[in-house]
Amino acid sequence: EEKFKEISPADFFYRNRDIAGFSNPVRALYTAVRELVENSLDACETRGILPDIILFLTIEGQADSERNIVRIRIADNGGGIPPEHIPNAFGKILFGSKYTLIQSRGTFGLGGKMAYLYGQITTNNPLEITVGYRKRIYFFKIMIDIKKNAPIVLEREEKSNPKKWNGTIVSFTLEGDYFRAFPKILEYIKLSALVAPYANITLVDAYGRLIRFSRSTGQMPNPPKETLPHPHGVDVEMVKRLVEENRKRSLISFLTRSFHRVGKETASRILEQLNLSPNTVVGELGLDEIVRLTQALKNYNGFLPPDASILSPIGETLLKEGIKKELEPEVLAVESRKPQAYSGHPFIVEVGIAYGGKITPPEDGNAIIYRYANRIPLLYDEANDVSYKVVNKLMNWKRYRMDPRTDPVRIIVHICSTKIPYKTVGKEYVADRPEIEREILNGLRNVSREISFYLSRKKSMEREKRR
Amino acid sequence: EEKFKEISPADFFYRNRDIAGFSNPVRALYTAVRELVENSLDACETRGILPDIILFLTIEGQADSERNIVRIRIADNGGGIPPEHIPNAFGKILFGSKYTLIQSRGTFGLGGKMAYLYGQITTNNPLEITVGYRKRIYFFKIMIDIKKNAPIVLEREEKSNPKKWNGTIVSFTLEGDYFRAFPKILEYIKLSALVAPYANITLVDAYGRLIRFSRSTGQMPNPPKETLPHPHGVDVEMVKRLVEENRKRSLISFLTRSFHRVGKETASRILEQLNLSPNTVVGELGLDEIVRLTQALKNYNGFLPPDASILSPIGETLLKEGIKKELEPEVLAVESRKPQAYSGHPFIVEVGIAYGGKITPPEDGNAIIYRYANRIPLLYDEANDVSYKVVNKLMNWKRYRMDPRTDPVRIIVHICSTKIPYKTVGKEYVADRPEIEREILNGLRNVSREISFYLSRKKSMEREKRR
Ligand SMILES: Nc1ncnc2c1ncn2[C@@H]1O[C@H](COP(=O)(O)OP(=O)(O)OP(=O)(O)O)[C@@H](O)[C@H]1O
Ligand SMILES: Nc1ncnc2c1ncn2[C@@H]1O[C@H](COP(=O)(O)OP(=O)(O)OP(=O)(O)O)[C@@H](O)[C@H]1O
Ligand SMILES: [Mg+2]
Ligand SMILES: [Mg+2]
Repeated sequence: EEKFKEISPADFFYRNRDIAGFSNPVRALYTAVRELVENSLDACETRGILPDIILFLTIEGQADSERNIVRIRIADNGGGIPPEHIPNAFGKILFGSKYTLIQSRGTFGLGGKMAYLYGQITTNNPLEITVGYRKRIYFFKIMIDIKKNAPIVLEREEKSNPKKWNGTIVSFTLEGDYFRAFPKILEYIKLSALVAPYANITLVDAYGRLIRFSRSTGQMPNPPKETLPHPHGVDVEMVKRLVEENRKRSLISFLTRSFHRVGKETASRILEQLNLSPNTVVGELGLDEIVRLTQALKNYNGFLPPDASILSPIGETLLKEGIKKELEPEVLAVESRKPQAYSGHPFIVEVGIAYGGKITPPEDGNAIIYRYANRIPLLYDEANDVSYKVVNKLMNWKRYRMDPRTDPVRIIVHICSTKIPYKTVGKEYVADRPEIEREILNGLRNVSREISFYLSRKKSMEREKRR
Repeated sequence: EEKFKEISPADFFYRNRDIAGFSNPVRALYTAVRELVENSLDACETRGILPDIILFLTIEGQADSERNIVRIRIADNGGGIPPEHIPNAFGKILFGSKYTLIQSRGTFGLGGKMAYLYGQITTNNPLEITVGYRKRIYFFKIMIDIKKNAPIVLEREEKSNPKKWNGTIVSFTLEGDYFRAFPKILEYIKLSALVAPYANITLVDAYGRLIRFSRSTGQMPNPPKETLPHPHGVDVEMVKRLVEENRKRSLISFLTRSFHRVGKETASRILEQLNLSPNTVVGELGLDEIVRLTQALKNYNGFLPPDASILSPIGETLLKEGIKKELEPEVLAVESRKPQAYSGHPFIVEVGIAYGGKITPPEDGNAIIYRYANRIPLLYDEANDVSYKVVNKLMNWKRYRMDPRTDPVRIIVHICSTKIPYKTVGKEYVADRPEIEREILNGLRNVSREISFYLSRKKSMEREKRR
């Protein structure tokens, strides 16, 4: 007799933690650190606060020859979390504040929880959270009831906050291979700092040494803005839900207020095509009409493309500065492309190529690509990433007299969007959506052309000298 | 003010359907078909029934130039589903009968549901299920309440089952690129049949043509058996749960009855090391003792490795037969390796190399690898798969005077286990666990040696002839 049962989302990710990036002691420690750093950076940037982040890694014991018991402690000045939400934010998988349509690193509502969950099942210690929120400081000790997907609050304290510190400190232990993971963690922080030169990030390693990435500018990029869904990204489920939330509205008001880039004229034209009166009350629409409306929105070609000002690209100035500082090339070219859209989601591709100077050719004949998505450095699984495909299969490098596999070249690709089409829960690589692929290809062609032009001019100048 | 909220698992996979394999109209149709075929094969094999599966694909309309409205209908003789579980089995994400420790294709409790969910959001039609279960036939019309992650039963009927047909018929529509997906679907079915020569699988395409894969043997492989967790795969959460379910037992009885390969002697030895009496009642264990017990189980080296008879490999005979029939090579070598374990999960690697005959060299200089996991053909994302790594980065092909990138070679790799370490929810590729990697490498070396020996002997015989 078969045993049918339901499992909670926490149970699902506990059983399948490989899928969230917790597949071995090196990767688990790396993934835990990055999830926490991404939460801190998101918190600061959402509020326009210059990030001050400190990350402590200490070894508290040994599980076996390849697994240390590592304590991760991270502190930020990101404004904290409302106390009524703290237990769920850290103890309920599929809970968070990033389910809105805005560019942010977080998106799934499970990253920080997975990091702690892995710590709980390997070391059985609670998660300690200290939050400064407005006028108070809150301290929680939490564990996760995996079967129920619910936080277990073991301790809760509250006290005054005279210095008005608003931020979050998270501390827990997990099993990890500290020595193999550390170089990856350091690279991750270094690459994060490259595109966030306004952030102070301090890493304190297991020997107590401070590795400080100090801010080189007080200028934050324009914050991203929350947006409405673009009609080209709709499906029946989405329209049904919007209808539910707008039952009393007129159709014309519903369309102009629920969707991005739908003005009164466009809305009237669509309703006319569908034989629906603009003043029909939304709640009266039949399911059939909802389906026809969805099709019309998806297929109508008269909408303006999504508004790019809702996105927050790195920008050519910061990108150049970051690359110069970290890579010290002889020459570099960057391009921050115009906004495009895939499936109704606006996105911007930014590329850069750095050549020569302190850069050395790759040691293993593989082009070195620094991939970023919503400012997160992606360090694993590049072979399935859209950038890898463009660099290794679509670019005709001969035309630019450059071979990134053998020359002193570094390629930088950043994609920012209201929704990054990650192919995994661990956010390791980006799907090859044709619109995104095309943007990366065209961007790389432009910057390669610039570099190639510089190199050939340099060559002819050297030839001149020798005569 | 931030909007904190929780979303259901259905909502999570609706928003992130790329992650489940539904990333574009070709892949979505392919993934939907494979999820259903895998459910039918699992149902038959679990009950030892020779599979008779019919899959109908019809085009009911056009959504746009690249998206057809495709109806998928699949019928099997797999024994059906108890009626009280039908709505949840097809309408509640993270619900199923495969959450036990046994080798099966299904494992997550969401594949079939995701296929239908994609159909619902693209075509808004209900899912129609007909089940013959024991003496009755049941008919359901279902949709999914995505926000609540719950089935909506629109219709339910029941009637007598005079012919005692026990099986399942699933029918729904979805948007997909039929013409691009069809070759992939055909390849998937062909490769499934290669390792399941006891199955009748009939594919009826959009033109009404029958493509029949007829069974070539009435012999089913030994069915896999459910097993207990092996001590090397435990963590604190798992031991806590087992303790909860066994509160009244004595420690010694708990250990020998809850874990695989823990006999009385071994259990006594471990308890002695931990200073715990064998007769202690499990419910009296403190959390601290549970943690120490977990460590002891993980680190104790005296356990027998997992029992291989719980697994159901394809076997060298069936593998040879299937390869001969599908590929018609001049020579082939197969090896079904001894069982091993990773993280307490038993697994068996089976490899094969087919050379010459009807086989042609790869057209694009890429080695052709037929990858299987628990008999499922994996057709996508090979670049991150452990087999790809072994074939392209670890094997020293020169030593066997063979180059799978330029010679008429096909490589077959099958991994069966109580848990396949998939890296994605879409089950596209397998993580490079060191134990699995080593087995594939050693297996390929053995079969390559056989092929190389045959080829050099053939060469010297031809040289003899010419003299
Ligand atoms: N350091 C922090 N400062 C402020 N809020 C935080 C911090 N860390 C976590 N949070 C809150 O907790 C929520 C849950 O975080 P979690 O990492 O689990 O998911 P997420 O960041 O929303 O998505 P993802 O799974 O993609 O990381 C966040 O949405 C955020 O509201
Ligand atoms: N054709 C079928 N015959 C019998 N039972 C079926 C059939 N299809 C589905 N089921 C039942 O419905 C359950 C849910 O199927 P679903 O595909 O959603 O998940 P799963 O197969 O358990 O796991 P996975 O997500 O890995 O496919 C199965 O566990 C099985 O019990
Ligand atoms: Mg997060
Ligand atoms: Mg399934």
